[in-house]
Amino acid sequence: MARIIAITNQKGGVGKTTTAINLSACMATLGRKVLMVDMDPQGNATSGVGIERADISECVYDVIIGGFDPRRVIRPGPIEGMEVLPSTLDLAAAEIELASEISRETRLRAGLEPLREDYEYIVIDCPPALGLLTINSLAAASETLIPIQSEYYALEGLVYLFGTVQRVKRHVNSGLKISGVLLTMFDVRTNLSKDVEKEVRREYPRLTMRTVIPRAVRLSEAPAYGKPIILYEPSSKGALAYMELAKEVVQSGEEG
Amino acid sequence: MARIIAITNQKGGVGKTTTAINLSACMATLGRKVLMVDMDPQGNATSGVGIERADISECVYDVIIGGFDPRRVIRPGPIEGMEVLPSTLDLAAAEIELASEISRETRLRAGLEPLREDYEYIVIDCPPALGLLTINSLAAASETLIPIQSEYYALEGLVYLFGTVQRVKRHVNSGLKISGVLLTMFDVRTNLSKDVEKEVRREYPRLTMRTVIPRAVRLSEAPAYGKPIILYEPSSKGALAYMELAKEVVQSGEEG
Ligand SMILES: Nc1ncnc2c1ncn2[C@@H]1O[C@H](COP(=O)(O)OP(=O)(O)OP(=O)(O)O)[C@@H](O)[C@H]1O
Ligand SMILES: Nc1ncnc2c1ncn2[C@@H]1O[C@H](COP(=O)(O)OP(=O)(O)OP(=O)(O)O)[C@@H](O)[C@H]1O
Ligand SMILES: [Mg+2]
Ligand SMILES: [Mg+2]
Repeated sequence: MARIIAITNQKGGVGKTTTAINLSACMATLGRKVLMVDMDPQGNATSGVGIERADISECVYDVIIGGFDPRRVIRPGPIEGMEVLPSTLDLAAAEIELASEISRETRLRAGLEPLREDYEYIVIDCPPALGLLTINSLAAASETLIPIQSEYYALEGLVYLFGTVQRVKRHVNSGLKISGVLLTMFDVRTNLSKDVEKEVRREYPRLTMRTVIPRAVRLSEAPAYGKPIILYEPSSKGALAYMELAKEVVQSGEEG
Repeated sequence: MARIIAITNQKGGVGKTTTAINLSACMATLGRKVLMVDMDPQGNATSGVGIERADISECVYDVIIGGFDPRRVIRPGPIEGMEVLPSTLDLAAAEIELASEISRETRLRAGLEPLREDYEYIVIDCPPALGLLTINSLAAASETLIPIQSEYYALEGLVYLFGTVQRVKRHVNSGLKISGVLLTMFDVRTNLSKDVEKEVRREYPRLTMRTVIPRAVRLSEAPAYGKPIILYEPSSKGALAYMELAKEVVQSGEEG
């Protein structure tokens, strides 16, 4: 039974896509079978692993709106053991089309159900909003990992996000838990990063991941080559950090 | 008649709020009368200028949904000549509540109409999405300024954003124009920034602003003190860049 991890935060630009791609790729490097699902109409997770969006005829939109079998839509990923359920701009229409549909919150869960025996991890990249696409991801997920930037606005939206997770847990997915809060773009040279880390670990001692992702320009270069960091620059500090995160995530499941 | 500038980009974390706050504050420093409107339920523009969201009973939500007179809701800004129409989490409900309302796209325009003689500039901060809150902002605006990060994913969503601007222009706001594309978080040390700048200036030669905003940690520290950069650290490279941008925006209007 796959663990389904939704990468969520309505604050923009906090490293959701970078975490979805690199956590997936590093878990595949550890020998796990991983599916990455792109639930953001921007499609950064799709293009960030080198899939040309113009080459895609069917995507996750067809699974949640058209009831397509996801196996028809899944593509090979950038690394052995990782596959991708891509998105295109069609997905932008889903938010509106789902609004009046029956069981609108659980369409993705129904779509992923037949895949849960095929993978050990399913990682879902979400858009920077708490609309129906993110709600669908939380309803399908067994857990959510929340990246936050080591910057001032980081803590502002967390309370609201936690509230949304609780509402999804109460109404559609009682098993949902928060697997962790991940500090990203941490810059050792600035007091701001250190201050934010101190505050996050104080507020959420048990939820804050041990691993911290540093600000590293190689991480922002890698998507231009369609490669996860572990392929683009395996010995960089970004690659080491995401490998560490992958081990931490895999271990946390084994402890139960 | 105020120029109304919507700061838009559905890509998250590109510097929309930082631009809305600092462009407004710098234009006020140049002696213009400016209103900043926070149309993002996250309310970063509101908290970034030191307004405690817990202290707010009425906000822009009441103007667009309840038809409140905006003058009752407007607060003094952080600097002489700048005022703020704040937002709270109530605004998150507006996206859904507006969906079935009559003239749902033009509620903000109607709300701001009585203010157009009170200010020379009205600057609107938008959320990272192209939903009804951003559509309302584009429908109310005379122009839109589009911040883009000097990073790989920067150009991906622009075509889609331009399409949305054209659709708003065709259906609800024929006077809307794109006043410019602004490069933000530019890091002189990386090739990535230089490559993105070259590509943006090649694709959009007439739209790309002369001013480029550098990556500068002082810019990300300032909101923690509720101050625009021009008050927090007036001689920093972030303050100089936003003053330059303010002059460029003011001059572009004077040329017509
Ligand atoms: N640790 C890091 N160091 C340096 N740059 C990073 C890091 N993580 C992400 N980036 C870059 O920062 C930008 C934002 O990251 P990303 O797109 O992953 O965030 P996001 O939360 O998915 O954004 P959105 O809210 O638009 O979906 C990207 O250009 C990315 O390449
Ligand atoms: N030029 C800059 N140099 C350094 N940091 C910056 C700069 N501009 C913005 N930041 C920081 O980067 C983060 C993202 O910026 P900001 O919140 O303004 O983007 P946004 O587009 O409004 O995000 P959202 O999509 O969530 O609304 C913030 O923590 C901000 O302080
Ligand atoms: Mg993303
Ligand atoms: Mg913002």
